[in-house]
Amino acid sequence: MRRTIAIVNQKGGVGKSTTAVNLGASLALLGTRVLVCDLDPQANATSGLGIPKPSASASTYGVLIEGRALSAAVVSTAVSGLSLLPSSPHLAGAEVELVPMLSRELRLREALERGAEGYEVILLDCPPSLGLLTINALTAATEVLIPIQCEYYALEGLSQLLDSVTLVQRYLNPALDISGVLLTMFDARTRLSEQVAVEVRRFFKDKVYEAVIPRSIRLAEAPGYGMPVMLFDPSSRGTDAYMNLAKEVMTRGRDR
Amino acid sequence: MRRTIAIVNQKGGVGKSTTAVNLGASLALLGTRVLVCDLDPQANATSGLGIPKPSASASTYGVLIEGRALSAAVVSTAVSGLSLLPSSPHLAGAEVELVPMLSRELRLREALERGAEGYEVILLDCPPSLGLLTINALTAATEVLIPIQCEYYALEGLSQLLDSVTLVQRYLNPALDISGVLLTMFDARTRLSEQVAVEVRRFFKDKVYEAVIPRSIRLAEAPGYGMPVMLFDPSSRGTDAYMNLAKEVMTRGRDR
Ligand SMILES: Nc1ncnc2c1ncn2[C@@H]1O[C@H](COP(=O)(O)OP(=O)(O)OP(=O)(O)O)[C@@H](O)[C@H]1O
Ligand SMILES: Nc1ncnc2c1ncn2[C@@H]1O[C@H](COP(=O)(O)OP(=O)(O)OP(=O)(O)O)[C@@H](O)[C@H]1O
Ligand SMILES: [Mg+2]
Ligand SMILES: [Mg+2]
Repeated sequence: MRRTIAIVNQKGGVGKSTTAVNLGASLALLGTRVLVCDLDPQANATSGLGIPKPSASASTYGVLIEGRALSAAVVSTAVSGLSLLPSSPHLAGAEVELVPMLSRELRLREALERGAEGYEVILLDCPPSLGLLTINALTAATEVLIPIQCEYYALEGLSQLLDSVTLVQRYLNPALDISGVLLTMFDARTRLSEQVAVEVRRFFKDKVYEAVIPRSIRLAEAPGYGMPVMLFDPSSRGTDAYMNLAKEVMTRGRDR
Repeated sequence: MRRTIAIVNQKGGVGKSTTAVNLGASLALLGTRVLVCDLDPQANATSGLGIPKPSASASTYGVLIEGRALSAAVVSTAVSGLSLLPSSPHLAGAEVELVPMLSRELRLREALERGAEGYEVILLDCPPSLGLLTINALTAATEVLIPIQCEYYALEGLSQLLDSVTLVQRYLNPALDISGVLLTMFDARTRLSEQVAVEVRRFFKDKVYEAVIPRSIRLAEAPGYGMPVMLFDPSSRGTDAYMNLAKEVMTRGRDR
């Protein structure tokens, strides 16, 4: 069964795009056919994979708003087995343009049902809000991965996020399940990271992935070269952490 | 003349709330009467100043959506001279609730014109998006402060941000001016920070503040105690950097 994983957290800068790019690349390197969909008008996942910004029609905007086929926009990347639905700045208008549309919450799900049969895993990179782009992702997804930065402010918005997931489960996507919570930017030199990790594990229990992503400058440098970290610096801690996460995502998925 | 400074960047996690809290506290400690308005449903500036989440009516939501007077929501903080218009999760609905309202872009400006006469500086902390909450801030503001994290992804959304500012200047607020660009989370140990800083200075020239905010764990720890960093750890680099920024903001403002 195909897995569609929405990477969601309305808190900004917690590692959503970094996770979409590097988990996507790791899964592909392990032999999975992966599609990353960039649903953020900032298009960070697009540039993080080295893809230039496309025209409006050949992007997420074209698929969601103009109703174009997925195949008219999806491109391959430098990682074999990893494809991308690229974003562009036009998507910034989508939150408003979607509001009056018929079945506006279902447009991504329908586009994926029509055109994504060749992929085993689809990763949806969401913008830092709980608007219609993120709702489209939660409606299209089979599961949710929540990245949580190991810092105080990142704990605050969680109840709003869980409320949104519950609403989508009730009205749009009953099969949606929170499959995992990922601790990111963990800095072992500070007590703060450990304190936040303890809180998150107490609240989410066994939903928290064993794999923890450390704060590592190589993860922040790789996007500047348009590469996932496993191509930029295969020996870095960032590479190990995301490869371990990929293995864990695959194992957890087996019992679904 | 009262200065209203919108702290804006749709990129997430770049230090908007941290700047609102610590620049606000620094200005107040230097004798300025300051109001911080928390326009983010995540309410990070609210908890960063140690204020518990208010009821809907006694918050930004009450002022913007229910038309309540500012004085019915504003609270004082632990820093003498610093007041706060607190946020609450109800604000998450405001983006959609504002859409059909008459003069929806002007509601914050009107509320501040009616009720903020006692303040010399007003700081507006914005959510990570360019939606109606941020547009309300840009319409109410006399100037814009753009925090830019010294990392690659942070450079990407700048042209969208500048386009939004230009639109607001043309249709809603001709007097709006970009008064400054603030480099945040600068990590002197990495080449990446320096590379980004060079790019930002080349693009924004003398709009970039001399004060640069270093990446400092004390800045990330302080919100957990509900305090600005100058109360949490007065000897930290974060304190020095934001106090220097406050002095620079005051000096630059004099020639307006
Ligand atoms: N583990 C890490 N170590 C160091 N830097 C990281 C790590 N993960 C992400 N970063 C950097 O932190 C910043 C924020 O990460 P990223 O952009 O992936 O977050 P996001 O949640 O997608 O942000 P947004 O809310 O704007 O979409 C980026 O500059 C990224 O390169
Ligand atoms: N100079 C700094 N050094 C270290 N940590 C920092 C610094 N500035 C901010 N932080 C931390 O980085 C994270 C992001 O900062 P902050 O929440 O202020 O950004 P933001 O732009 O307001 O985010 P959002 O887009 O979600 O509103 C927070 O956990 C904060 O405590
Ligand atoms: Mg992102
Ligand atoms: Mg913030």
